[in-house]
Amino acid sequence: VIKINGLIKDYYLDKHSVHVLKGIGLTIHSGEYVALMGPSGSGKSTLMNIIGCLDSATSGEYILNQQNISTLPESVLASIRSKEIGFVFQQFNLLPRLTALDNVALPLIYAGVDKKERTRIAKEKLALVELADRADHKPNELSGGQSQRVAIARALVNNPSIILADEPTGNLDTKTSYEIMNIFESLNKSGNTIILVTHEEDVAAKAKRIIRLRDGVIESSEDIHKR
Amino acid sequence: VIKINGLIKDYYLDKHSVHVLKGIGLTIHSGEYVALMGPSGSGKSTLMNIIGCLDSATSGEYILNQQNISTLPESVLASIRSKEIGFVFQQFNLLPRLTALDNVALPLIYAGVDKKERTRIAKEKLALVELADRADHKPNELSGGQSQRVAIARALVNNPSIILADEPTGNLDTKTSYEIMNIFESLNKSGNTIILVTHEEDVAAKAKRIIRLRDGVIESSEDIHKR
Ligand SMILES: Nc1ncnc2c1ncn2[C@@H]1O[C@H](COP(=O)(O)OP(=O)(O)OP(=O)(O)O)[C@@H](O)[C@H]1O
Ligand SMILES: Nc1ncnc2c1ncn2[C@@H]1O[C@H](COP(=O)(O)OP(=O)(O)OP(=O)(O)O)[C@@H](O)[C@H]1O
Ligand SMILES: [Mg+2]
Ligand SMILES: [Mg+2]
Repeated sequence: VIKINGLIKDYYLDKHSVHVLKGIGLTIHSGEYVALMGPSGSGKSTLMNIIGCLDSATSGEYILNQQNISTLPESVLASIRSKEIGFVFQQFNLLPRLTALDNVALPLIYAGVDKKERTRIAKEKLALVELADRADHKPNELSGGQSQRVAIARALVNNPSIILADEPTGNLDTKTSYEIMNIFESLNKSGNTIILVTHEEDVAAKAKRIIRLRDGVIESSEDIHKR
Repeated sequence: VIKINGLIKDYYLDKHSVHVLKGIGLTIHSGEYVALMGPSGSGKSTLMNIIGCLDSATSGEYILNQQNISTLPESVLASIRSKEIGFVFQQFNLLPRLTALDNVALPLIYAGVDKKERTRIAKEKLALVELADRADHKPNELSGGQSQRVAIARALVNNPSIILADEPTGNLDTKTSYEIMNIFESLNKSGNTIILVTHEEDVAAKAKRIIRLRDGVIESSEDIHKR
């Protein structure tokens, strides 16, 4: 479902240019569960943003569901982003003036769902991440781990076929982390494709394949065989 | 150096009140190295903000360096915050329009240090967290783990006697995490008091005492004896 070839991403600042992705090639099939690991600054979030159609590559090819992403107009990309991909951001990106409930419901507005149904689905997802009692809190009235869980709930409301989660358990204690990993596991069992960035080996071990990035290139890709 | 007694913190929202800290009592001596752990939402950041003089308790007593914090005027608190306490925020709180270098140098402006010396110290701290080559990047041009390291460097520039670090390795890979923990360890050896919130047991194991919070109360406090 995801085919990437020779992907390059550079940034140009005043005094120097930064070569972040230096030729990435990878294929991810529908229903796969992949963990993406690598040192801080190695390009994981940059790669995730390109996969999530939030950013474009400098050069190289990205085919998503047999469509060449670099040839698609913004309106089609916006539709893909809201309906087919659920993104959990490393720094949450919640809207500060909306409550947890309204933040979670936001993607449903883009999908054209009416208010009563949006509220029902958003409440269901908040309950799934154990935050039913924080529905009316704004982001500055939530703990770090609670904000992270609101970001996770928001990514799930459209039941997207592809879930991209950038360090979704970075701010969670072990028990809450475990609960979130169970959610991803059951989504994968229902057929969703999951790509998860993590720096924790025991979180990565829940995936079926681990791809390791280093200095903007793929260092290794290994399947995990569980009993 | 830190004496807390019967500390209570409540928030009042429109529809309900939230009792976050329900009577915290603890004593931390100068030069101690304490890890603070507990579930997401248990009150760790709230307690850290009160210890760091960034927030006030609803009731209870907080004595810092033999001064009762609730009786001090804001000007004295501001001076304590900038000179005696270095705070690494869970969500970094970097200023988006300043470069990494200027973000790190900011506390030195409050301390009245001249520009040449500020730049020298800020560069030294950025090099300490391995980000010398990212000095001119703004926060949106940094990775999550790089932003976290800029926040750590900023907390160290005034060589504060007390370092409060809220999940400082949450976005870091194992190797970078290890380097940051070595920095805290050597600071503690030089006499700095360190309070570190973490949800990772192997990070907590580097401290000399682990305090566990649950539902706004201290559940346990245990000394760690290393060989
Ligand atoms: N301004 C506020 N108004 C209302 N409730 C708040 C406010 N700030 C925090 N809270 C609530 O206080 C509780 C404790 O928050 P705190 O940030 O201290 O938790 P934490 O232990 O740091 O959690 P985490 O590990 O997720 O970072 C949470 O349940 C949160 O929803
Ligand atoms: N807008 C930008 N301009 C310049 N450089 C950038 C920009 N965004 C990111 N970078 C650089 O690109 C590199 C990769 O960033 P990225 O966020 O992808 O890393 P990462 O692997 O997700 O790291 P982390 O584990 O710390 O989150 C970093 O070295 C960063 O400084
Ligand atoms: Mg990242
Ligand atoms: Mg916190």
